[in-house]
Amino acid sequence: EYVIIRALEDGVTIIGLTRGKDTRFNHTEKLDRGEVMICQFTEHTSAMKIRGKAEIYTKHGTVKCGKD
Amino acid sequence: EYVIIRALEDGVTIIGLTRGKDTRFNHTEKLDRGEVMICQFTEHTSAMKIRGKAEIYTKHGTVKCGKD
Amino acid sequence: EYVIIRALEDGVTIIGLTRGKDTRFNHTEKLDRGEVMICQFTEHTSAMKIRGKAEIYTKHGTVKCGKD
Amino acid sequence: EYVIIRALEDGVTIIGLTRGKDTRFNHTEKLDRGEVMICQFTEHTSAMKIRGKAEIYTKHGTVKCGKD
Amino acid sequence: EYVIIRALEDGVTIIGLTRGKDTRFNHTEKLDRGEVMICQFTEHTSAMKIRGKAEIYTKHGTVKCGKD
Amino acid sequence: EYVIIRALEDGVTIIGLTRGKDTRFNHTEKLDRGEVMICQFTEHTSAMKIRGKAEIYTKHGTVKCGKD
Amino acid sequence: EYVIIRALEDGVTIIGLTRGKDTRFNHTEKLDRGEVMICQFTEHTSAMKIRGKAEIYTKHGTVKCGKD
Amino acid sequence: EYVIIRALEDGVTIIGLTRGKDTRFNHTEKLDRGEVMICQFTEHTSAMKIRGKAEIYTKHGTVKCGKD
Amino acid sequence: EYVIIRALEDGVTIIGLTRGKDTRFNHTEKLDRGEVMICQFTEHTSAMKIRGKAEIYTKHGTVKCGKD
Amino acid sequence: EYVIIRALEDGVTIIGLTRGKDTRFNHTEKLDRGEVMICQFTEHTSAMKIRGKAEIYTKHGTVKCGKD
Amino acid sequence: EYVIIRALEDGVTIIGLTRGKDTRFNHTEKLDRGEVMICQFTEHTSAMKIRGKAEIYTKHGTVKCGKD
Ligand SMILES: N[C@@H](Cc1c[nH]c2ccccc12)C(=O)O
Ligand SMILES: N[C@@H](Cc1c[nH]c2ccccc12)C(=O)O
Ligand SMILES: N[C@@H](Cc1c[nH]c2ccccc12)C(=O)O
Ligand SMILES: N[C@@H](Cc1c[nH]c2ccccc12)C(=O)O
Ligand SMILES: N[C@@H](Cc1c[nH]c2ccccc12)C(=O)O
Ligand SMILES: N[C@@H](Cc1c[nH]c2ccccc12)C(=O)O
Ligand SMILES: N[C@@H](Cc1c[nH]c2ccccc12)C(=O)O
Ligand SMILES: N[C@@H](Cc1c[nH]c2ccccc12)C(=O)O
Ligand SMILES: N[C@@H](Cc1c[nH]c2ccccc12)C(=O)O
Ligand SMILES: N[C@@H](Cc1c[nH]c2ccccc12)C(=O)O
Ligand SMILES: N[C@@H](Cc1c[nH]c2ccccc12)C(=O)O
Repeated sequence: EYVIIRALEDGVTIIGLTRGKDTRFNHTEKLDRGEVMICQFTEHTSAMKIRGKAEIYTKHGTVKCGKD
Repeated sequence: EYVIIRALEDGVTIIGLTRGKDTRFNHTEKLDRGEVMICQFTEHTSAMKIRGKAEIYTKHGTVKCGKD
Repeated sequence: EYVIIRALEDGVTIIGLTRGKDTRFNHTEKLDRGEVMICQFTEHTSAMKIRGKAEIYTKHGTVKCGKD
Repeated sequence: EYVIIRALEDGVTIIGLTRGKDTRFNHTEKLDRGEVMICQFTEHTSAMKIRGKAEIYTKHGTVKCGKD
Repeated sequence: EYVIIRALEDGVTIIGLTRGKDTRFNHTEKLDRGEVMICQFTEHTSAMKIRGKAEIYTKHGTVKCGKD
Repeated sequence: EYVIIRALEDGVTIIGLTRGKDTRFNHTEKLDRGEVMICQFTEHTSAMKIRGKAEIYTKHGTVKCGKD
Repeated sequence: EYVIIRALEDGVTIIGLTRGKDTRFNHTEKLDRGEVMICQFTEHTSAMKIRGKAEIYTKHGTVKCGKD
Repeated sequence: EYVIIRALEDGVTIIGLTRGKDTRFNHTEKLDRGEVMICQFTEHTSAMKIRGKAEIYTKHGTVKCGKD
Repeated sequence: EYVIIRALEDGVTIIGLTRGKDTRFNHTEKLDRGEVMICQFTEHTSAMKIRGKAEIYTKHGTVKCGKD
Repeated sequence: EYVIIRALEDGVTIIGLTRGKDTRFNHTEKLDRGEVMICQFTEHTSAMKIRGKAEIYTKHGTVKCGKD
Repeated sequence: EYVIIRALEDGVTIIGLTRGKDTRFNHTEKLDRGEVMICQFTEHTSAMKIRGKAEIYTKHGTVKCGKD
């Protein structure tokens, strides 16, 4: 299972949240405008949080991220 | 299995409920307007409760959350 | 396997019934209007009972719950 | 595998029949009008019998239950 | 794998035939008009025989049972 | 894997042929008009032969059986 | 995996060919007009040869057999 | 995985090629006009070669065989 | 997984390339016009190269081979 | 699971990010205009980051990469 | 999982990149105009790079390769 995030502005943030009893950040990735990240769910990452103006492509549809 | 939650206002709450004999909260995540969270069901989370104005994208359709 | 319940009024009840030889309640969750719960079937929950005015999204369709 | 039963009147009955060499009742659930039950087939339940005015949502279609 | 039988008259009969070297009856269920039975194939039941006026919902279509 | 046979006349015959090195009859079921049989392939039955006027519902389509 | 053969004339032949290093006949079944055979591929049968006027229903389509 | 070959002339040839380090013929089957062969890929056969005027029904479409 | 190659001219070549650390030819098959080869990927063959005028039927579409 | 990246300019960058507790770069591939890379998710790569003008073909749709 | 590459000019290059901690070339195949290569992902190849004028047929669509 993976999702695709396409940054529509600079400084889009993708945070990986830890799998397990505890929920903390395991990694934060910054994307600049036009960059694309493709990320899987893994043994270490069971949730993701995205901030900033972006498009997110998933199995359940394309989702807009950002304040607009 | 994962779902996508897109906050349409500040302070949207996503609560993970524990898997097992007992049902209590294992984590609460706050989302501000425009933020997106993508979360799996896991060994630790077998139910989720969402409060606030949000859109939830799932395998069985897109569901509106909130008082309206 | 999971379902989504969206409360259309206050005090919607979602009851988890135990898996096994015996069938009793393992948990009761209350939802207020506009709240959404996403719940899996689990090792401990093999049936669910819902009371109150709600929409239930499932693999076999969207089902109205409540007296109307 | 699960089915959804929506009671259209009071006193709808859902009976779980035992899996195994023997076929007897393991549980009887009563639903009042507007209540919904979502039940899986399990290690203990391999057949179900429904009485009363209800709608049953399944993988093979939606089935009307009741005398009409 | 399960099928759904909806009785259109009283005294509809659903017979479970044994899995194995031998083929005999392991159970006979009677349905009255309007009652619905949902039954799986199991370790003990590998064939079913239905008599009486009924509708049978299966993976390969809906089948009419009865003399008409 | 199962098929459904619906007898359109009395005395429809469903024969189960043995799985294995040898091919002989393990069971013969008679159906009268309007009766329905739902049968799986099993550890003991890897082929079936049907005689008489009947409708057979399968994964690869609905097949007419009988002299017409 | 199974196929369905429907005989359109008397004396339709269905031959099972052995699975393994060697390819010989393990069984020959004769069908008369209107009879139907439903046969799986098995541990012992990895190919089938059909002669005579018949209709063969398979996963990849319906195939006419016979001289016409 | 199986394919279906329907001979449109006499002497259609179906050759099974061996699975393994080596590729040689393990079996040659002749079909006369109107005959049908249904063959799986097996532990011993990982490729097939067909000569003569025939129709081949497969998962990826129906393929004409022969000089025309 | 298999593909189908149909030769549109004489001397069409199908080469099997070895699975493993090394990539060399394990087999070369020649097809004359109108002949068809159906080949799986195997323990020994993880790539194929085709030369000459041919049609190749695959899971991802039908592909023309040859100089035109 | 794999994705396809097609470079629309010189110097398109595809970065593989490590699977595991840590998230660092395991490989960087450069593509010139017109080149195509097809990459799987692996034991070592659980996320990818793409920079530059490119088209990315995935299970969830085709995504444009780059500043425009 | 496999892809198909069809060369539209001479000297099309298909490079297999190694699976594992390290990413280097394990094989380079040259295709001349009209030749077709069908290649799987394997224990040894987890990415491929293609140069030259070609058509690439994949699960996620058909992709043009080359400078145009
Ligand atoms: N640590 C949590 C992270 C998580 C996944 N899905 C969630 C849904 C809600 C809250 C937290 C989570 C877990 O692995 O289960
Ligand atoms: N602890 C419960 C949580 C739960 C999941 N699905 C539910 C449905 C209803 C009530 C509770 C639940 C369990 O793991 O089973
Ligand atoms: N304890 C029962 C609960 C149940 C599941 N599905 C049912 C259907 C009918 C009645 C009870 C049930 C079981 O696990 O089997
Ligand atoms: N005890 C039976 C219950 C049953 C399931 N499916 C049936 C169909 C017909 C009759 C009985 C049954 C069994 O587990 O097999
Ligand atoms: N005892 C038989 C019952 C059966 C299943 N499918 C059949 C088809 C035809 C005749 C008998 C059967 C068996 O398990 O195999
Ligand atoms: N005994 C044979 C029965 C059979 C199944 N499929 C067939 C097709 C043709 C002839 C015989 C058969 C077997 O198990 O393999
Ligand atoms: N004995 C052969 C029978 C066979 C199956 N598929 C075939 C295709 C061609 C020729 C022979 C066969 C085998 O099991 O492999
Ligand atoms: N002996 C070869 C046969 C084969 C299968 N697919 C092929 C494709 C090309 C050439 C040969 C083959 C193998 O098992 O791998
Ligand atoms: N020996 C290589 C053959 C191969 C398969 N797919 C490829 C793609 C590109 C280059 C070589 C290959 C392998 O098994 O991995
Ligand atoms: N090392 C991380 C890489 C990663 C995968 N998916 C992610 C999503 C967000 C942040 C990091 C990641 C992991 O394997 O889990
Ligand atoms: N050696 C790397 C090759 C690779 C696969 N997918 C990639 C994506 C990006 C960068 C490198 C790769 C691996 O097996 O993981």
